[in-house]
Amino acid sequence: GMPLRVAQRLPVYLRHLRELSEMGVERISSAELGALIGVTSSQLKQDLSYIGGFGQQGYGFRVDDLYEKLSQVLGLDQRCKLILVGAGNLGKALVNYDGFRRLGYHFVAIFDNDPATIGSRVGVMEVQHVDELPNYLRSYRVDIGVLTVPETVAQEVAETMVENGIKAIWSFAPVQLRLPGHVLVEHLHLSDSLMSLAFRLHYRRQQ
Amino acid sequence: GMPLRVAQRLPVYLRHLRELSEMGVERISSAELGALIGVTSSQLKQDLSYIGGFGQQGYGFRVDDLYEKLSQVLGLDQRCKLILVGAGNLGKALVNYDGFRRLGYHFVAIFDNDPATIGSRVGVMEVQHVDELPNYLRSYRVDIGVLTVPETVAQEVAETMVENGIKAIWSFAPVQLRLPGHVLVEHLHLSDSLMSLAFRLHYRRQQ
Ligand SMILES: NC(=O)c1ccc[n+]([C@@H]2O[C@H](COP(=O)([O-])OP(=O)(O)OC[C@H]3O[C@@H](n4cnc5c(N)ncnc54)[C@H](O)[C@@H]3O)[C@@H](O)[C@H]2O)c1
Ligand SMILES: NC(=O)c1ccc[n+]([C@@H]2O[C@H](COP(=O)([O-])OP(=O)(O)OC[C@H]3O[C@@H](n4cnc5c(N)ncnc54)[C@H](O)[C@@H]3O)[C@@H](O)[C@H]2O)c1
Repeated sequence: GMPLRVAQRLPVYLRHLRELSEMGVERISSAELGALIGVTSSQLKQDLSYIGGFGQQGYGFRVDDLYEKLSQVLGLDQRCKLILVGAGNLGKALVNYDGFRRLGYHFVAIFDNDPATIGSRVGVMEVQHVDELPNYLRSYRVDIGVLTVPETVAQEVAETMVENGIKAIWSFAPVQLRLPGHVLVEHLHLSDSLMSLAFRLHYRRQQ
Repeated sequence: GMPLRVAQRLPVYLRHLRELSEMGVERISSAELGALIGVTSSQLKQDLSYIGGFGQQGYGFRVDDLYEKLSQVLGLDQRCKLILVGAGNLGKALVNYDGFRRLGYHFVAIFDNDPATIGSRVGVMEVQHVDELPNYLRSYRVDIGVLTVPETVAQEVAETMVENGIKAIWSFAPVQLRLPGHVLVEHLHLSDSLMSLAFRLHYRRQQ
């Protein structure tokens, strides 16, 4: 398969290309674009070979063409359907965020097990009981399962998702999930990000 | 200064060491630990040189000793004080998350400009008007400013933080902040994470 790091860099290239396009930049060399995100020109070209070998046209790339191509490949023009389990603080923030919708990622159903939450509205959806999850997944096509339940139940909820056909999970729970090899998992560890900032600050203060 | 990537990897080592310790593993070689996070043994040793050159003791490292040392360096034993601006969906989720508190990161004040939000309780704090931010920062020591306001106002709020002494910002707003070189910024782009997962899924389906 493709190296995880490539998959992690492509959205970053996309974001920089969007900004360059908004600033009216028409062309950029692989060295310049690589420098924006911290990779060598040859690493960048190697990364781009995964999107169908986008060739350089004269001096570097045409920003808008590469942006277009990357958007397609990153699925920005396809409706990507997400379900979410764990309609708590973080879950509600994610479902209410229209930034994801603008990129083509749509929440189609939300589940929880707390009677106080079930039946309440989040965005345009009503929270359903998590016991309905297997039925839902067997009736409707879903691309990604988002896991925002407490760490104590993350493993079992992830297993329910996978047993009912989910092949990709976006998890915020601070546990290592143990799932079959064919399941793609993306862990977002918010605390890693905060810790690395705190460390950089601490290190700088010691200089 | 230190390379950003090192600062980003150290919390990941920490997380793996905690898990190893919980599983009762006493020693690990630099090659094994590196493999857990996807770096070579020599990269790992280079990374560890930033925490005061933690030496290998016989076969590899003692897991608990390295975990201890990394925790100190990542500030887990120090109260790190955070303020947050933008007490909306995401801001409230972050303030209410006790995972950060357990790691030693404490929110000390929250600010917003919405009359409907100001004065309401989030966690144990009352949301203050963002006009109070300069006074607050000049009266109390704060380590990190967390930015969870809409992208349209992110730059101006970040500037207010910096003008009043904040040296490190954790930003969730999808804009490139333009700040003086001495300010450390950690952008958490949730959409990058989701996009990389969607791409891996798309790529796999095409195989
Ligand atoms: N809030 C943050 O900023 C943050 C940061 C890092 C990690 N996390 C992680 O994200 C997850 C969610 O955090 P949160 O702050 O939203 O917590 P929360 O307690 O507000 O939300 C958890 C939700 O999951 C529901 N739930 C519990 N068991 C369930 C089950 N078996 N099936 C379905 N739903 C169930 C609860 O009823 C609740 O609504 C946690 O694993 C947390 O460790 C959160
Ligand atoms: N919610 C998510 O999952 C998510 C994901 C990715 C990025 N983000 C980004 O995080 C930020 C917050 O997202 P959200 O979903 O919590 O939005 P939100 O609209 O729920 O919260 C924004 C808050 O900022 C406050 N605010 C606006 N202008 C202000 C000012 N000048 N001073 C102080 N407070 C001000 C608003 O009153 C509101 O309470 C946004 O930049 C968003 O793009 C959010």
